[in-house]
Amino acid sequence: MKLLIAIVQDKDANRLSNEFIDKNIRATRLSTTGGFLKSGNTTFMIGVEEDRVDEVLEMIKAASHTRQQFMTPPVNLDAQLDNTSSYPVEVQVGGATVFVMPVDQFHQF
Amino acid sequence: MKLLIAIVQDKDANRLSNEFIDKNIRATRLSTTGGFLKSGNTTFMIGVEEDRVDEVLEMIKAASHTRQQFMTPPVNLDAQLDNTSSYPVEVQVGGATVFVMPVDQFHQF
Amino acid sequence: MKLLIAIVQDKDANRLSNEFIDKNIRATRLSTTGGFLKSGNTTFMIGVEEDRVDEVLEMIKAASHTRQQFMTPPVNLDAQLDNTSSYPVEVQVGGATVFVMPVDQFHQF
Ligand SMILES: Nc1ncnc2c1ncn2[C@@H]1O[C@@H]2COP(=O)(O)O[C@H]3[C@@H](O)[C@H](n4cnc5c(N)ncnc54)O[C@@H]3COP(=O)(O)O[C@H]2[C@H]1O
Ligand SMILES: Nc1ncnc2c1ncn2[C@@H]1O[C@@H]2COP(=O)(O)O[C@H]3[C@@H](O)[C@H](n4cnc5c(N)ncnc54)O[C@@H]3COP(=O)(O)O[C@H]2[C@H]1O
Ligand SMILES: Nc1ncnc2c1ncn2[C@@H]1O[C@@H]2COP(=O)(O)O[C@H]3[C@@H](O)[C@H](n4cnc5c(N)ncnc54)O[C@@H]3COP(=O)(O)O[C@H]2[C@H]1O
Repeated sequence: MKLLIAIVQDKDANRLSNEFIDKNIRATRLSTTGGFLKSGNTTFMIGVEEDRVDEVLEMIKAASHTRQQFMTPPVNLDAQLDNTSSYPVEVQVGGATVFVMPVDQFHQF
Repeated sequence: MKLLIAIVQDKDANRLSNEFIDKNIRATRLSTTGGFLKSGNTTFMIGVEEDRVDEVLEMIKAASHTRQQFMTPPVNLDAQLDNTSSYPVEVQVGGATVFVMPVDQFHQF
Repeated sequence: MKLLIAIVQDKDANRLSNEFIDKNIRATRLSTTGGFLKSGNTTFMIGVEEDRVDEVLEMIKAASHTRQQFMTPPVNLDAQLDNTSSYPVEVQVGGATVFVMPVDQFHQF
């Protein structure tokens, strides 16, 4: 058993979630925030048998799209478009960041 | 030191949390969402000494109850009871899903 | 690659987050709740190369401050100041609790 922690963009989360349901992959969703852009994203915790890890990595890769996003200026989000400074700055946000974690024990009660 | 990730039903979370306090088990709570039913549940992150892992697993098992829940139809949650399709579909939701994770280092500052 | 799970007080989260940005440390933030005090705190998931783990632990230690916090009485948060019982009880809340977790695979798509 492995636990995958996958951070994806909100725009891709529902498609990925539906793909998991179709393929009987169990997952739990968390609403999270990117440390740099300070905008919301989605983290999936996916407990999966070792022999399905590659399949799940493929599903995440297929569902996730790299996009341009604007960097939030230091003051507040709403000021972004009125800002006469060097903002808005565009950054490329990847489709997904995934950690495959070892698991000692897995239980369902 | 191990880190337990325990996903439980909201209805059981407070009882489990009180049990942790009584037994001096430290935990952090996250509001999460089930990937299949898309309804809220609770995830506990529980850092615990290796010699208390079995005790904590017992506490989780004792506090968690298997229930029937309705599966959310694809449109939205509120439509569930008005839906004339094959919904609502009942699924059995377990008491708890627990991952016992290895920890390299544990620090408190 | 290691995944650090760092639970810090909300008051210290923004300073720590800015420090991460300055030092090009990538992180994802979760809004969490302490199991004992039942008040909000912040959990960072920080995927970092093994050779930067000590540096990140130092950053967390430097940004986090031990404080006194009042323990929530069993009824509800708002009753805390009117309570004529033995509340409010003060507890010392540490700066940070950190788990350094091993990672089998790390992918960015
Ligand atoms: N100090 C810095 N300097 C210059 N550019 C920076 C930067 N920090 C982040 N970026 C850029 O901004 C994008 C959004 O990062 P954010 O932290 O909001 O949102 C991140 C974060 O929530 C998560 N993430 C990525 N790497 C992570 C890691 N090693 N540990 C934990 N979370 C990570 O995945 C989201 C997307 O990350 P991704 O790498 O695709 O895309 C990143 C990256 O292209
Ligand atoms: N391997 C894993 N990795 C990460 N998180 C996990 C997990 N196994 C369970 N969970 C978490 O625990 C909740 C309860 O799962 P359980 O298996 O008891 O109860 C499940 C199961 O009986 C059923 N179910 C889930 N996926 C299904 C599928 N593809 N086909 C048929 N039934 C499914 O629906 C119930 C609710 O599932 P839901 O996803 O809403 O909520 C799940 C999910 O949040
Ligand atoms: N092993 C672990 N696993 C998972 N998460 C952990 C953890 N150790 C600490 N945390 C997280 O860090 C927060 C601060 O914990 P700290 O030990 O500094 O500060 C604690 C501690 O000084 C005290 N405390 C907690 N449980 C206690 C108990 N059963 N009896 C007496 N004091 C307790 O109350 C403070 C606030 O605790 P709270 O639970 O609200 O919030 C905790 C919890 O969210």
